[in-house]
Amino acid sequence: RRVLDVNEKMAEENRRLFTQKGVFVLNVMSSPGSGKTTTLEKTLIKIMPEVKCAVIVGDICTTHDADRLATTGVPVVQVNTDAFGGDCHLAAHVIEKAAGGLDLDDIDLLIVENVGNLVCPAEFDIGEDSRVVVLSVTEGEDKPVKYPLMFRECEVALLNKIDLLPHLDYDKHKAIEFIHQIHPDMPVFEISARTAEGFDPWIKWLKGRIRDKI
Amino acid sequence: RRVLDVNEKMAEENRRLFTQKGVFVLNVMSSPGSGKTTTLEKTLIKIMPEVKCAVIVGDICTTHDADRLATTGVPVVQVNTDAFGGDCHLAAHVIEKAAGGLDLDDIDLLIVENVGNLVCPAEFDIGEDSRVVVLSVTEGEDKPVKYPLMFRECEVALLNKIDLLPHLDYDKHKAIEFIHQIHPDMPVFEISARTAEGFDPWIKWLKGRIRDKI
Ligand SMILES: Nc1nc2c(ncn2[C@@H]2O[C@H](COP(=O)(O)OP(=O)(O)OP(=O)(O)O)[C@@H](O)[C@H]2O)c(=O)[nH]1
Ligand SMILES: Nc1nc2c(ncn2[C@@H]2O[C@H](COP(=O)(O)OP(=O)(O)OP(=O)(O)O)[C@@H](O)[C@H]2O)c(=O)[nH]1
Ligand SMILES: [Mg+2]
Ligand SMILES: [Mg+2]
Repeated sequence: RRVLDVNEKMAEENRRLFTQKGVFVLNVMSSPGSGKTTTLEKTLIKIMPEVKCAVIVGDICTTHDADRLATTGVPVVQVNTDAFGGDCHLAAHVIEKAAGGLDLDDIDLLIVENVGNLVCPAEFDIGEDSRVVVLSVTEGEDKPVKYPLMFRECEVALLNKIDLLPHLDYDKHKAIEFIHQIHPDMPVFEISARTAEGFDPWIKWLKGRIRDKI
Repeated sequence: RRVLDVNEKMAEENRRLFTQKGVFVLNVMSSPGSGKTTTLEKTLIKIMPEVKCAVIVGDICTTHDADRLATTGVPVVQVNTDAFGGDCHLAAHVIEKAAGGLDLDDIDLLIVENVGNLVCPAEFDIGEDSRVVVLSVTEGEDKPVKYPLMFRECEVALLNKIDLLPHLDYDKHKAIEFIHQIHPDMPVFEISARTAEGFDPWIKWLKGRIRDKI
């Protein structure tokens, strides 16, 4: 567990720096393809220019996500883990280096889109203020009980792709019940990143959390 | 990389045992919720009783998948990795132990449903004869280029949930082009595990591979 000890120390250093600079840091995690990038595209458009934003995106390969998010006009740093071993998560030292390329004095909200993976990213503190898990209704109801650490460690869940519900045998109440079995009272925002349905409560929550810190 | 060396040796021992017993071993991998279990439910029903089958299912927690697959009547062993550290993949020593609970003399096909994860499982040889990746059309077109190791290491890809295509902005040809960018000529079977559309070519391929070995 030495790797996690070293990571803890670096995460605390990150957290001190982000607090000193008055930056709220949000770590967004999910399975591959649950809709993190699409959700962030819509979130950034709705929250700016009231909140000054920047993004760090982690992937094994490609700059696809950074290119998509850059069209919103925010500063984006793409981290590709294949350059250093193909890690399936972002660690604190990687965030420290990526944040070095940003002007933190000019940012209120730093969003980190983590590597698509429901397991390892939840184990690595990166110095964030809050963690959000995006869960797609296309993945089945049972992910919270099959991958519990992620749902325990996150503050809120975004149940995404609700526009597809009419075409699925999916029991939304069962899925939320499973979430609350792992993390009682976890706020669950039901959204569609495609149609922007359900975004207002999510944006309100996020603005409130940023205001609490800064 | 010592972990992978030890794993390699164990995988070779597994492979010797499976060959000696005349068992074809298939390692099935995907993101969480792509449809591995649903695909295997349909596959087992279509391939039995001509082919004698057994399954080892890997998950962090729960026996949901083993319970579902057991309804087909095959012997199923559920491995929960939270009992030994919460690994996000199945390693060769875990397969060796789980296979110990099965009567390999009475099996033609041993299917391993791996832990839902597009990264780590592709790094661990478990002694299998073939690997299959299930990719859901709901995950977006770019997964093959964002998580290339999985697509390079697998022999075939099952493009699942094609029943949802009419309700998605999904470019199937772009997705297959991305697959072939990473793994030229990789066979891609377009299926729906919900409706069983497209299963015949997949079942034919699987029976052919089993016949080649046994
Ligand atoms: N129908 C529907 N499709 C969605 C929604 N959100 C995302 N998608 C689609 O889902 C696919 C994956 O979306 P992304 O936003 O790239 O997912 P991601 O979680 O960022 O993926 P990775 O970064 O690769 O892990 C794309 O085809 C999107 O168009 C939604 O609310 N409804
Ligand atoms: N529409 C549609 N839904 C599907 C299809 N295949 C699976 N599903 C649904 O997708 C969800 C996940 O399916 P599973 O078979 O449990 O997926 P899995 O890959 O085994 O999931 P994990 O083992 O947790 O990684 C469930 O709600 C299924 O009903 C399909 O072909 N079409
Ligand atoms: Mg993304
Ligand atoms: Mg499954």
